[in-house]
Amino acid sequence: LIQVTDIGRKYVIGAETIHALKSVTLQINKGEFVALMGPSGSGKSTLMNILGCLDTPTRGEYILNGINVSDMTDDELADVRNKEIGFVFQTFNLLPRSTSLDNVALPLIYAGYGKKTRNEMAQRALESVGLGNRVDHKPNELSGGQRQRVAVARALINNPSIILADEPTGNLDTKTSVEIMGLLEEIHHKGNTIILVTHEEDIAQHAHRIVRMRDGLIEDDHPNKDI
Amino acid sequence: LIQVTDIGRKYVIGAETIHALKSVTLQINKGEFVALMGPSGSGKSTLMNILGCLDTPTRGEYILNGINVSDMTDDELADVRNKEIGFVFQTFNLLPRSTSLDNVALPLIYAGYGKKTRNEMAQRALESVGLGNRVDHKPNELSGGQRQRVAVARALINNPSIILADEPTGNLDTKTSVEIMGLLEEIHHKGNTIILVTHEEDIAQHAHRIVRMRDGLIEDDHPNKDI
Ligand SMILES: Nc1ncnc2c1ncn2[C@@H]1O[C@H](COP(=O)(O)OP(=O)(O)OP(=O)(O)O)[C@@H](O)[C@H]1O
Ligand SMILES: Nc1ncnc2c1ncn2[C@@H]1O[C@H](COP(=O)(O)OP(=O)(O)OP(=O)(O)O)[C@@H](O)[C@H]1O
Ligand SMILES: [Mg+2]
Ligand SMILES: [Mg+2]
Repeated sequence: LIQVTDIGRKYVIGAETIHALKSVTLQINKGEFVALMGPSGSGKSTLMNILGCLDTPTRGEYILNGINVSDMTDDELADVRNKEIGFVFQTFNLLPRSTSLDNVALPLIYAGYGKKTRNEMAQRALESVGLGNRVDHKPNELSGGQRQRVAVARALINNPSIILADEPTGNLDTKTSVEIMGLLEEIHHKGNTIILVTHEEDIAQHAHRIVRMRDGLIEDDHPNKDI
Repeated sequence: LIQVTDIGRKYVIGAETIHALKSVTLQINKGEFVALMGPSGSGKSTLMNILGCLDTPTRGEYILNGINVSDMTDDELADVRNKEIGFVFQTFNLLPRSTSLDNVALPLIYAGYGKKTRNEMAQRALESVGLGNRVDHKPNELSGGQRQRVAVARALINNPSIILADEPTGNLDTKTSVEIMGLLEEIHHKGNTIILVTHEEDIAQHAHRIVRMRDGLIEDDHPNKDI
């Protein structure tokens, strides 16, 4: 499903070059549940953005579903991002002037649903993350963990087959985290693929495989023996 | 040092009234290290914003250092916020167009330091959180955990006597979290007061007292027996 080969991503700041990713080679098959871990600054979000077709590597190759992503047209990329991938951003990235209902419904506009259907689906999605009573709130009228849950609901609403979740429980108490992880496991059981960044070992334990990064490289990649 | 009595905070959204805080009564003495825990949406950040003089309760009384906060002038409040309190926000709240050096140096402008001194102090503060090599980066050129650490460095730079840290390690791996908690413990040992919101029990274990909230109320308030 996902094949990255010798992926690099560098940034130039003034006279300095920063290698956010040095060389990453990784293969993820359909239906896998992978946890991506590593120190702050090790390149996890950078790798996630490349996998999610939100960023382009400065070196190497990314083949998604058999197609080289660098050969895709802008329309094909937009299609992949909207229909096949659900992305939970580390910083949520909600529209500040829209309600949580409208934020969650956003991917459904691209999918072509009418307004009534979008609102019904968005209402159900918010209920599935415990926020059925916060539908009219804007992001600044929500707690940190509530914003995070709106971001999760938005990522899942189009039933994407690949979920990229960057620290989806970082702002959640244990009980709410368990509910969100339950949602992700349910989606995994339906045959979808999940790649989850987390720095918490308990959350990583839900995954079947654990990939560890350090300084823009993969230093470890093993099945989760304890599952 | 801090005395809140029957504090309430409500919001009106359309026809609905939300009681973010219902009735909170709490006393925190100088030099205490308190962990504040509770489910997502239980009112922790709302309480922290009131304690930090960033928000006003809709009911009840807040006495800080013997003075009723509602009697303070705007200048006196600004003084308290800048000189006595260091606040690490759950959403970091960095200036997007400024470098991490300028973000960290910001509280020093209010304190009246000249530019050269501010830059030296900011450089040291960034080194203390492991970001001496990221001084020229703007927030969008930093990882999530790096932004969080810039927010921590900024909160500590004026040597405030009260530190309010709202989930300061939410985006950090274990090793980096331990370094940040080490910083906070050092500051606590010098006699300062720390109130820390966290949803992680391991992080809460650094505190001497644990206050648990639920639905805008305090449901538990006990010394940490395991410390
Ligand atoms: N401006 C606002 N308008 C309306 N409701 C609000 C507003 N700000 C917060 N709330 C509500 O107040 C409640 C408490 O919010 P608060 O941010 O204090 O929670 P919290 O304990 O910090 O949660 P988390 O752990 O998710 O950060 C939440 O239910 C939230 O929806
Ligand atoms: N736009 C940019 N310009 C320059 N450097 C960048 C940029 N974006 C990220 N970096 C750097 O690339 C490195 C990797 O960043 P990345 O966000 O992938 O880390 P991460 O593993 O997600 O960290 P965290 O756990 O803190 O979220 C970091 O050292 C960061 O400073
Ligand atoms: Mg990251
Ligand atoms: Mg909060």
